[in-house]
Amino acid sequence: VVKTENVEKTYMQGKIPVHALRGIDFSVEEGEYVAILGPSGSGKSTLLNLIGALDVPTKGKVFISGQDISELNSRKRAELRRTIGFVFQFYNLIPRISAFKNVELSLSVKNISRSERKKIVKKILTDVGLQDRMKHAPNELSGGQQQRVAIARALALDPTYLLMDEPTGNVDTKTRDMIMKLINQLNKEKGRTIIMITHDQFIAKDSDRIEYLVDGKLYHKPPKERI
Amino acid sequence: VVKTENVEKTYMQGKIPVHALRGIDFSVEEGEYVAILGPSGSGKSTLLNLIGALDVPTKGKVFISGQDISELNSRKRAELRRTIGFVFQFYNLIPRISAFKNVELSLSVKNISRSERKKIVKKILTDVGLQDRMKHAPNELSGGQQQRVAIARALALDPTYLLMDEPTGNVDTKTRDMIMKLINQLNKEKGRTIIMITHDQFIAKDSDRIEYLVDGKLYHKPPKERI
Ligand SMILES: Nc1ncnc2c1ncn2[C@@H]1O[C@H](COP(=O)(O)OP(=O)(O)OP(=O)(O)O)[C@@H](O)[C@H]1O
Ligand SMILES: Nc1ncnc2c1ncn2[C@@H]1O[C@H](COP(=O)(O)OP(=O)(O)OP(=O)(O)O)[C@@H](O)[C@H]1O
Ligand SMILES: [Mg+2]
Ligand SMILES: [Mg+2]
Repeated sequence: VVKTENVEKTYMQGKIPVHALRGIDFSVEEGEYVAILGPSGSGKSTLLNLIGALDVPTKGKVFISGQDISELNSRKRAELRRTIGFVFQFYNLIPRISAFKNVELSLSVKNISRSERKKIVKKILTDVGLQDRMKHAPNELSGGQQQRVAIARALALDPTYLLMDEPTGNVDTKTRDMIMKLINQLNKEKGRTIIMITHDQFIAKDSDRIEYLVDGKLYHKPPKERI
Repeated sequence: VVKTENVEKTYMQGKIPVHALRGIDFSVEEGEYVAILGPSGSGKSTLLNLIGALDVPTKGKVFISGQDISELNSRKRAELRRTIGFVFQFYNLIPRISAFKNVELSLSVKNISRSERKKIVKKILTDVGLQDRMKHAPNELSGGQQQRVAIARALALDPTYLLMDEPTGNVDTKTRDMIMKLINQLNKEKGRTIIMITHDQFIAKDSDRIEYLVDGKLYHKPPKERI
């Protein structure tokens, strides 16, 4: 249901190529919860951005819901993005508006009433423990609070696919467990497909399957030398 | 040698006060390595910014090297900041210049030759594993690579005090261990004073002492209800 076929991503640093992804065959079934681990700089964010249709591969193909995303017109692409909740490694919150508005904005693509939208935003921010911080703008929030707004924004969409790039790097153990509980519910109770990059081996245990990205290549078992 | 006396920090959210710090008495001896743990939003970054003279308390006093920092003139303040290496929770790298230049810039406050400076930058970026990424700008680096540039920038100063706000949130276990080794060396071999905020209990074990910040108050033992 989500698949990459021999995907490569190369950046040019002046004349020097940087091979961020070196031929990735990766597939995730509907309703699966996959964790991606790997060293810093190994290509994880690059891969997730390709899967989320936020970037295009240098070579190879990316399929979501069976569709080759390079063949989608802009309307189909927009339709697709409505089914993907993306949590960025550095959040990408809108700086000068409140946490509440940041989450509400992502819901504007959904066909729901204004009062229904506000209900969902309030609930989801409460679910991540931010009920007393809804009016704060990002620069009036702690690091882990900003991270939780980014998570709330993705969850509010109730997306088919939840793509998360290191969603708990800035929170304490208890807050992390609260977030993992939400994600597990989405997966076990609602059958949502989850692809999560994490450095936390503890969180990775919650998943159905762990994949390892090392130096632009994917492994199902942890490669001996480094993880 | 570093001390806060009944320090308070209150933000105004419209008419509503947010008590980020509620009377903190915190002191660190020369050469000590202290870890600060606590829930997301508890006031840790706020406290570290006060200690690093990057912010002023609403009430109370902050002392560094025995000096009340509110009584320093701007020249003395600048002198002080040269002795403090600060690693920000979100790095604060300069966007359009290379990793190398980002680190080199922080050394411009030191009275050393250009060639000496370049030697130090090269060494420190190699120490954090970024020898092949020195020419990349921040947006051409992975999250954990950016975090390491921020660390390199603080370490390059060879500062008396190293203040670190969650320095390993975006890196894998092996990279984390490499960073911790560097920090331990600074403390054990060179006697530098280290104050580190972290959510990682494993890292905290390396320290001489752990303090817990919960809801704006400091505890020496983990408070029962939440950590
Ligand atoms: N625009 C770019 N130009 C050149 N190299 C790049 C660019 N963007 C990323 N890279 C390189 O591609 C590699 C993969 O980056 P990516 O962000 O996918 O790593 P990652 O696995 O997410 O790392 P981390 O765990 O630190 O977040 C890195 O080595 C990085 O330096
Ligand atoms: N400018 C501001 N206006 C209002 N409230 C603020 C402001 N800056 C911070 N706060 C609040 O102060 C509290 C402490 O923030 P701080 O950044 O110190 O937390 P923290 O312990 O570092 O959290 P984290 O572990 O998530 O990084 C938070 O609840 C935050 O919402
Ligand atoms: Mg990344
Ligand atoms: Mg913080």
